Order: sequence, then C-alpha cells, then structure tokens
Amino acid sequence: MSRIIAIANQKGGVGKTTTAVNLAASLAVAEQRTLLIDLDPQANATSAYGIDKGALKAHVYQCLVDGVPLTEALVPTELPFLTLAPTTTDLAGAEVELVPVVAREQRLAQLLAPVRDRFDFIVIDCPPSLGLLTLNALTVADSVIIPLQCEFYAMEGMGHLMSTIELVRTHLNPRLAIDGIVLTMFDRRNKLSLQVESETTAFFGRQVFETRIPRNVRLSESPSFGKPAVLYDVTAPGTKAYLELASELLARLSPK
Amino acid sequence: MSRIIAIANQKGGVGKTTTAVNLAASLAVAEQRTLLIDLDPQANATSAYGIDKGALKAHVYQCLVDGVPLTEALVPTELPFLTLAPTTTDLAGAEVELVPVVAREQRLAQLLAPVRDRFDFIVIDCPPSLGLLTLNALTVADSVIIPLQCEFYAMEGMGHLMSTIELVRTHLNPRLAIDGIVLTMFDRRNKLSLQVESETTAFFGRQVFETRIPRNVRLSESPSFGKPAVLYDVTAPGTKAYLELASELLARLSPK
Ligand SMILES: Nc1ncnc2c1ncn2[C@@H]1O[C@H](COP(=O)(O)OP(=O)(O)OP(=O)(O)O)[C@@H](O)[C@H]1O
Ligand SMILES: Nc1ncnc2c1ncn2[C@@H]1O[C@H](COP(=O)(O)OP(=O)(O)OP(=O)(O)O)[C@@H](O)[C@H]1O
Ligand SMILES: [Mg+2]
Ligand SMILES: [Mg+2]
Repeated sequence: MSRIIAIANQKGGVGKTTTAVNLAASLAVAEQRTLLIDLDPQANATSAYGIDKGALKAHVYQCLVDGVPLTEALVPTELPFLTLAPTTTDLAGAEVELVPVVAREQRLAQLLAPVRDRFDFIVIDCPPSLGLLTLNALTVADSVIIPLQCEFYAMEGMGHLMSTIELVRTHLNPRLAIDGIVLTMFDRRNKLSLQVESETTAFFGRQVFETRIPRNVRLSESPSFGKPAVLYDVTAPGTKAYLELASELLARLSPK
Repeated sequence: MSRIIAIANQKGGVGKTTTAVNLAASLAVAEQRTLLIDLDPQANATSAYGIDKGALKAHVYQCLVDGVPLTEALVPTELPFLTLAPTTTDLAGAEVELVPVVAREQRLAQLLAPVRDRFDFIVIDCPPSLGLLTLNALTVADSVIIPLQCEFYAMEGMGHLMSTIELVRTHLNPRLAIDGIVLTMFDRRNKLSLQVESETTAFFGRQVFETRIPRNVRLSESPSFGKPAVLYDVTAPGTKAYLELASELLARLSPK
C-alpha cells in the first residue's frame, strides 16, 4: 500500500521542489518504488530530471482537466525505482479552470486511484500557494512534509499553513498526517538560522526532522544538469542530507 | 502623475517582497510620495513594516472584493513619504472569489483611480503566481520590475513570465513597460551567480539594472524588527544596494 506525501508550503522559494526531487531520488536509491508528481505550473521538478517538455505524450494538466489517464503521462527517469508525472506551464490554467468543477478538490485523488498500488511512495511537489492545486494534493495525501527555510517570512507563514491543513482535515481528508517539518538552507554560522531552529523545535518538538538540509550550492547546480543531486554529486553535503532525510522518514514510518 | 510599478515574478522566494519593501522605502527617503500595496496573501510586506494585522480598520481584500474604498485601508509608516495598503491572509480567498466577477482583472485599477494622484510612485508586491492578483497588478501598472534570483529555476521561469507580460499587453494593458530586471541575492564568489548574470545581461541587455542586490543577512533580519533595511541598518550592503536601485530607477525615468 503506497504512502502519498505532499511537499507543501505556500511560502515561495523554501525548498519544496529541491526536497521533492531529492527525497524522491533518495527513496528510489533505497529501492522504494517511487512516483514523483510535478503539481507546480513552474514545472521545476520536471526540469530537474532533464525532461523535454515539448516531447511529452501527456502531462498532468491534461490528466487533471481533460481526464487523460495518469498512466499516459508517466515517464521513467535515470533511477530504476523512480517514475515521474511531468508538467508544463499549461497547468497554470487549472487553478482557474477547476473552480467550477464538481468535487474539484478530488481530481488528483481520482487520477491516482488506478496507479497508487504500483508504488511504495508517491511524492507531490506543490506550487507556492494554497489554491486548488495544493488542495488537491492535501486531499489525496496520507501526509505532508513541510520544508521550512530558516528565515523570518518563512516562519511567519507557518500559522496560515497549519490552519489550512486543519481545514483540509475537517472538510476534505480527515486522515491527513504531518510527517514532519524539515529545516532547509540551514547555516549553523547564521544567527537567524539558529534562531529559527530553536523556535521551531521549541514549538513543534518531534514534528521537526532531526535531519537539517544545509545550504549547499551543489543542490542548486544539479537541476541545470537535469539530474537529482545523488546523480550529480553523491559526495555533496546536500546530497547526503537528503539521503539521511529519506532514512529518517523510513525509520519514522516503520512499525516500532 | 504617479507611476505604478508591479514587482512581479511567479517564481517563489526570488526577493519580490524584499525589493518592494526596500525600493519603496528608498523612494520615500528620496522624498518621493510613495504608496506600497501588499497584494500577496502572505502579507509579508505588511509585517515588514511592523503593522498589527489584527488592529487594521480595513485591508486590501475588503477593498478588492467588498468594494471598501482604498483610502479606508491606507496606513502611515515610520517614513514620512511612505504610506502602506496592508493585507491579511483573507486575501487568499480573492484568487477564487474574483473568478466569476465582471472585469475581474480591473478591480485594482478601479480602486487606485481615486488615490493615484496623491503619490509619485505606487509599488505593488505580488504573490508567487500569475493568477488574478498578479494580473490585477499588471493591468493597472505602468511598468514592472522583475527581481531575478541568481539560480537555475529562477532563470527557467523567465520565459513564462515574459509571455504573460506579452498577453497582458495584448489584452489588458497595452502600455505596460518593463522598467528592468534586478539580480537579487547576487554572490560574486558563486559560479552560478556569475553564470546567471552573464546569461541575463547577454539576453536582456540594458533591461537589466546595473545595480546588483548582494546576498546580505541584514536584509533578511530587518523584517523581524518590523523595519525596512534603511531604518534597521543604514550601513548594510543590502541597504545601500536598494538606495542605489532607487536612484538608478529615478535616473532611468527622468527625461534625458
Ligand atoms: N539547501 C539548499 N542549498 C542551496 N540552494 C538551495 C537549497 N535548497 C534549495 N536551493 C535553491 O534555492 C532556490 C529555491 O528552492 P526551490 O525552488 O526548491 O524552492 P520552492 O519552495 O520549490 O520554490 P517555489 O515556491 O518557487 O516552488 C532554488 O534555486 C534552489 O536550487
Ligand atoms: N539580498 C538578500 N540577501 C539575503 N536574504 C535575502 C535577500 N533578498 C531576500 N532575502 C530573503 O530571502 C527570502 C525570500 O525573499 P522574499 O520573501 O523577499 O522573496 P519573495 O519573492 O517575495 O517570496 P514569495 O515568492 O514567497 O513572495 C526572505 O526570507 C528574505 O528575507
Ligand atoms: Mg518549487
Ligand atoms: Mg513575497
């Protein structure tokens, strides 16, 4: 039975895509059958795997809005245990086009039902908003992982994100859990980073992953080569951190 | 006659709010009568000026959706020449609620008409999307300033942003100009920064501001004190860069 995890945070630039791309790759390295869904119209997760968006047979927008089966859109990656559901900028239209649709928050759930048992993990990269695309992800997800950049504005947004998760639990998906909060772009020498770390662990306790993702330029270089960090520079601190995050997640999920 | 400038880029975390907040403050320091509009439901520009969102008489959502006059929402700041139109997270509802409204892209233009002559500059902070809020800003704006983070994903998004600006020019606002692209979080020692700088200047030429905004921790600390950088640390490299950006903008706009 697969676990569906949404990588969500309405604050922009906090490391959602970097986390989705590299966590999915790390789970695949651990031989977990993994599907990465690019649910962000920026289609950054699709570029991160070097996919040519012009040559796609089908993509997520067509599945969500036109009813094309998700199986038509799935593409393999260089990692044997990782499959991708790619996106193009067309997806930007879905936020408006889905507004009048019946059960508009359930579209992604309907798409995933026929394929979910093929995978151990389904990881969803969300856009920087709490609109219909993110709501679709939170509605179908078993859990959410929240990347939190160690900055003031990112901390400030946590209240709004948590109340949205509560709303989803009440009206759309009562079993939505929080797998954890992962501190990203963490720099131990920076006062603000340490302040965010201490406030977040004080407030959220064990919900904060032990793993810290350090600021590491290799993480921001790898997408320009169309590779996840583990295929670009396996020795980089950022790569190791995401491998560590994947094992921490697996340990948290395995029955005690 | 005031100039309305939208600070826009759908890529998250590229420095839109930091640019809107500190450019507006720098224009006010240059004694230009300036209005800063927070059009992002995250309400980061509102927090950057230490405004208590719970104590507001009125805010931008009520103006856009309920028709409250914008004058009701305007609040002073510590800078004599700077006024703020504050926001709360309620604004997140507008992206969906405005969908069925007649002339939905013109709501902000209608709001600004009665107040625009009181200001020399109106600066609009946009959310990380190309939805109805950003379209409202691009429809009323004379020009747009595009903050560009020196990273791969940010570069990748420029095509989508430019084609959206073209669409707005064709259907909604034929006089929309681009005042310029400003490179943010620029780090001369970082290969990727230099690569983005050379590709951007090669492609966009004079549209790129000479001013580079360096990565500077004082810029990310100042919002936690509810002050723009010029009131938090006037000697910081980030503060100086935004003062420089304001003078470069004024020089570009003044008749030769
Ligand atoms: N740990 C890190 N070290 C260095 N750079 C990073 C790190 N994590 C992310 N980045 C870079 O920071 C930028 C923002 O990260 P990313 O795009 O993953 O965030 P996001 O939350 O997905 O953004 P958006 O809100 O636009 O979807 C990217 O250019 C990315 O390469
Ligand atoms: N030049 C800089 N040096 C250091 N930190 C910066 C700089 N510019 C912005 N930041 C920090 O980087 C983060 C992202 O910047 P900011 O929030 O202004 O981007 P944004 O484009 O408005 O994000 P969003 O897409 O969420 O609206 C913030 O925490 C901010 O404090
Ligand atoms: Mg992203
Ligand atoms: Mg912002």
